[in-house]
Amino acid sequence: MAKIAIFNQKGGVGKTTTTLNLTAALARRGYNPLSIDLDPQAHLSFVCKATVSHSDDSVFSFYQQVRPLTQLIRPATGGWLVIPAHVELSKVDTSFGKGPNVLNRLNQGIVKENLNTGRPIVMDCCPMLGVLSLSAIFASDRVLIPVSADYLAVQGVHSVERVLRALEHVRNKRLQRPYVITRFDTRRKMSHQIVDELKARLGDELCKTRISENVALAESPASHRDVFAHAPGSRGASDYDTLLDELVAEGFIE
Amino acid sequence: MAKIAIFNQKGGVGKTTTTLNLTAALARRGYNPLSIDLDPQAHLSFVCKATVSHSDDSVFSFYQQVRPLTQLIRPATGGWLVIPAHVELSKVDTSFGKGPNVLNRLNQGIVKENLNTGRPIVMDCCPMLGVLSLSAIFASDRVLIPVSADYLAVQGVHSVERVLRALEHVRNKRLQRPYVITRFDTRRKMSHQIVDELKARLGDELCKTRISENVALAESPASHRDVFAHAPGSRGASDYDTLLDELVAEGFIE
Ligand SMILES: Nc1ncnc2c1ncn2[C@@H]1O[C@H](COP(=O)(O)OP(=O)(O)OP(=O)(O)O)[C@@H](O)[C@H]1O
Ligand SMILES: Nc1ncnc2c1ncn2[C@@H]1O[C@H](COP(=O)(O)OP(=O)(O)OP(=O)(O)O)[C@@H](O)[C@H]1O
Ligand SMILES: [Mg+2]
Ligand SMILES: [Mg+2]
Repeated sequence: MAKIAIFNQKGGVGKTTTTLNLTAALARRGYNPLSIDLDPQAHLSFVCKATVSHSDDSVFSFYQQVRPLTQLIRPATGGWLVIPAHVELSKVDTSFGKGPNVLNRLNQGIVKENLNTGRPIVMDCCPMLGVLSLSAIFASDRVLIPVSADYLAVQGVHSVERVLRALEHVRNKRLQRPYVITRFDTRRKMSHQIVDELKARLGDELCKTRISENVALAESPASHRDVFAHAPGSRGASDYDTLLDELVAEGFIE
Repeated sequence: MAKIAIFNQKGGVGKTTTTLNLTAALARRGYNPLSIDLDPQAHLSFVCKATVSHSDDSVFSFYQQVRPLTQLIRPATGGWLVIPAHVELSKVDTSFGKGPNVLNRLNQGIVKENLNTGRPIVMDCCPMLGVLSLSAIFASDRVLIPVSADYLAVQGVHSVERVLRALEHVRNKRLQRPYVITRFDTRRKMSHQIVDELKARLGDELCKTRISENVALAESPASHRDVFAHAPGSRGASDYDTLLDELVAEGFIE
């Protein structure tokens, strides 16, 4: 099944919100997903109530080659599974360097331990193009790129495009990579201008589904829940459901 | 005059928007500010129309000890001055390592070149606690921390607190560090709950001024302008003006 990296080096575009709610939507449809938190700030882990005090219990100990991934899996509040992050994970970005071994370690671990057999994996990236995010992209066969409906995020799309094309070249492997607009506020003229601009630039790579700016999506982390548990009737919940419909129809999940 | 780092390792909380509009407000009051872009994604440089194609013309060449800061200063569209960033700046975070020399280099450069004489400096940080952000904090005598009015940003406040206290300890020097709520939407119950929570936690360190969620602030980058030039009558413009009033009254700018 799919190994999905939720990537965008721009901050605050909805990577964690998308990882959380897409994983929750997958779980509710019986896909049995595993999410992996690759952000040293560990926001996904926090929302899932899977925060760990010791880095040994986080994905950092896998990068240190101390523990296998399978041993680090924990239950998330929503009922699915998560491998938590920890603040020490930032050492991977700063001191391990960019040797090909580190970049491929997560990929090899997932393959060797059959972590992906019969279930999709969803990886939350941090807002930086470093070893952590690159190892997530190397471990993925698809990348979902959330882009918030504002100009600084659109400015970041250039860089994302360049990076992913370069990586495709390096890996000699086509990477399915849809972009999804998030925080879309239909009352703003700017939101619609941005949709037009991205449609023109990305064509079919732009998802038809857009995630609306919806307070339920911002509130749910406070009670350690995904939006389906927090506000099942909300626009945010139906948007992430619709996004999953579209991704399934596009063969992005199989 | 003040050397201000705009810092928060959480992504998308309004660091660049605050650097841009606070610097513009300072310029309009005759303070002659210099802004420094320390984010490899160079969003501030982009808005200021100071994007450079060669890293030699960016602050990266200062970190490489090739050019002095003074040579890298350029005019920003708003009429003030900016030292641009460049994507190669990410090498500072990943390969230069955390030796005390690198961390103090920007500080020493500003002091040695008298960059700060008679004018404030405002530094835009990237969403990561690495060498770049730390060198900005080391080069600053005050830190302004934007916190967007949502729970994941509030979650990040813990880490910011810990980091700044540890640095105060290391430098044996009290660091004035107000927090300013951004993207405040008065119609949301969540916004008000967050204000109460942060007031209780931060006391006087929380600015009374809050920056409203205002589309003018999100639109201005598209025309390479600050909010005063783009929409002088907007709520966003008056909020950043009011924020500057409060900071001046608190002695944060002198
Ligand atoms: N569609 C939405 N409607 C309302 N709020 C949203 C929406 N998407 C995200 N948010 C809120 O915006 C903030 C930023 O989102 P999030 O943290 O998911 O982005 P991110 O890309 O993971 O950030 P970072 O780069 O820091 O990891 C969060 O507080 C989140 O709750
Ligand atoms: N008060 C506000 N009202 C409306 N939009 C805002 C406001 N503040 C910021 N924005 C928009 O939200 C997005 C994120 O803000 P910004 O890029 O300034 O945050 P940042 O902390 O610098 O992000 P990064 O961590 O990626 O550097 C931008 O598109 C910006 O235009
Ligand atoms: Mg995140
Ligand atoms: Mg920024």
